[in-house]
Amino acid sequence: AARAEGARKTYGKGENTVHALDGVTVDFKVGEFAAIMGPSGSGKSTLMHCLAGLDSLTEGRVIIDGTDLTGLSDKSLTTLRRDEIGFIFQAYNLVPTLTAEENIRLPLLLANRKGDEAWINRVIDAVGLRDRLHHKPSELSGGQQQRVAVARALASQPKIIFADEPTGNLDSRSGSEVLRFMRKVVDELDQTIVMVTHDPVAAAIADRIVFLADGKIVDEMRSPTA
Amino acid sequence: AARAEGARKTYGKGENTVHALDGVTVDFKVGEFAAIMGPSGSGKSTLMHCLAGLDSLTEGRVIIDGTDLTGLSDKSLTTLRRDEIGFIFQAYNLVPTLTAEENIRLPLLLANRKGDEAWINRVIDAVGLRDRLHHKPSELSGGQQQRVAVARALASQPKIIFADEPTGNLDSRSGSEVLRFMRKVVDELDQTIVMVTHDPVAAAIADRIVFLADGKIVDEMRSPTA
Ligand SMILES: Nc1ncnc2c1ncn2[C@@H]1O[C@H](COP(=O)(O)OP(=O)(O)OP(=O)(O)O)[C@@H](O)[C@H]1O
Ligand SMILES: Nc1ncnc2c1ncn2[C@@H]1O[C@H](COP(=O)(O)OP(=O)(O)OP(=O)(O)O)[C@@H](O)[C@H]1O
Ligand SMILES: [Mg+2]
Ligand SMILES: [Mg+2]
Repeated sequence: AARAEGARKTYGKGENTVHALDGVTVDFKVGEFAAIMGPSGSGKSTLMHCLAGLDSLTEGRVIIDGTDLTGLSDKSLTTLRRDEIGFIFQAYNLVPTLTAEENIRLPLLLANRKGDEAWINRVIDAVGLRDRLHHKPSELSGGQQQRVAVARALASQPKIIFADEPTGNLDSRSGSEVLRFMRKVVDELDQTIVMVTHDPVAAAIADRIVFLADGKIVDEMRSPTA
Repeated sequence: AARAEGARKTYGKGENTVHALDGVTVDFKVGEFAAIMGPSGSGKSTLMHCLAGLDSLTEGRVIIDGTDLTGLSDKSLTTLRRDEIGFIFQAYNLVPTLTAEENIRLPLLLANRKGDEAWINRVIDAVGLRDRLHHKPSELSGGQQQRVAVARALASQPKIIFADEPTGNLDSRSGSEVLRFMRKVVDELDQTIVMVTHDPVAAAIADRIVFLADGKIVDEMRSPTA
């Protein structure tokens, strides 16, 4: 579903060069639920943004659903992202002037697709936002904003979802509800989820865990509960 | 150090009324390290903002270091906050145009105070940001931004620090380093820390844990490790 080959991403030059990604080759298969763990600053968000076509590599390539992102025009890249990829940002990136519900429905609107009403309602109830739909982000708690970001990525049923620390601001109960729903989405709808997390409990729900440090993959394991 | 009496905070009216705080009376003593836990949306951030004078109550009062915030002019409130209170925001609220170091030093600059250079350097190393000081927030990882927010609140040695989920985006090692440093700050410098957290491991480092649900305090316990 998503693959990186020899991915490198550098910032700055000379003495100040930061090797955010320092040669990453990894393959996420269709229908897989993978977790990425690693220290703060190890390159997790950078890897996710490059895999989702939100950022370009300095070297190497990314292949999404068989398409090499390297050659694509801005227009084709945008279309690919809009139709096939969902992204839950570490900082949520909600539209401040739209309500929770409008934020959740935005990807479908932008893709000019109808969306499955029953599914959208299932997502809203799974993340527990039923009575917060008409509030704007500034009128929501941190965890409620995070759940809007989660719902927005799930509602349009994209083929692959990149989730950057989707439960970081949730109490253990809301967090496990989100994780269990994501597990369902992979098992029942054959979607692919790649989730960055610092929480071993969250990682345990995935099929495999990839460990990053200093921009490289340093370890990998089948999930102990898979 | 900080006390709320019969605190109520309501949003909206009629059917849409949200009782974010529904009658909270709590007392945080000088030199105490207290944790606040509770479900997403239960009022934790609202309580913290009202205790820190960043938001007003609908009913009840807040007393900081002996001063009732209710009567204060904007100017006096700003001066009190600047001189006595440090706040680590759930969404960090860093200044995007300033570097990490400038963000960390900003409260001292605004308070027109010199600050203790040795202390500031100790804080920077405790949160592990030594080689990230000249980067702007957009050039930092999520966890690095969170650590800038932590360092900013600690650097000016305020009497009381309100920390809203200070380790939510940190891996367990960076997170425990931040927590251990906060514990030191309370033990060695007699500062007061009130920390919201969803992580029981983080809460265990505090002296006492207060539990919030639906805008009310529902339980309280001496920390199991205190
Ligand atoms: N401006 C507003 N208008 C309406 N409701 C609001 C507004 N601001 C906050 N709320 C509501 O007040 C309640 C308490 O919010 P608060 O941010 O204190 O929760 P919290 O305990 O910090 O949650 P989290 O763990 O998710 O950060 C939430 O249900 C939220 O939706
Ligand atoms: N524009 C930039 N200029 C310089 N360095 C950058 C820039 N953007 C990111 N970095 C650096 O790249 C490294 C990797 O960042 P990334 O956001 O991928 O880390 P992460 O693993 O997601 O961390 P966290 O767990 O804290 O979110 C970090 O050290 C960060 O400071
Ligand atoms: Mg990150
Ligand atoms: Mg909060």
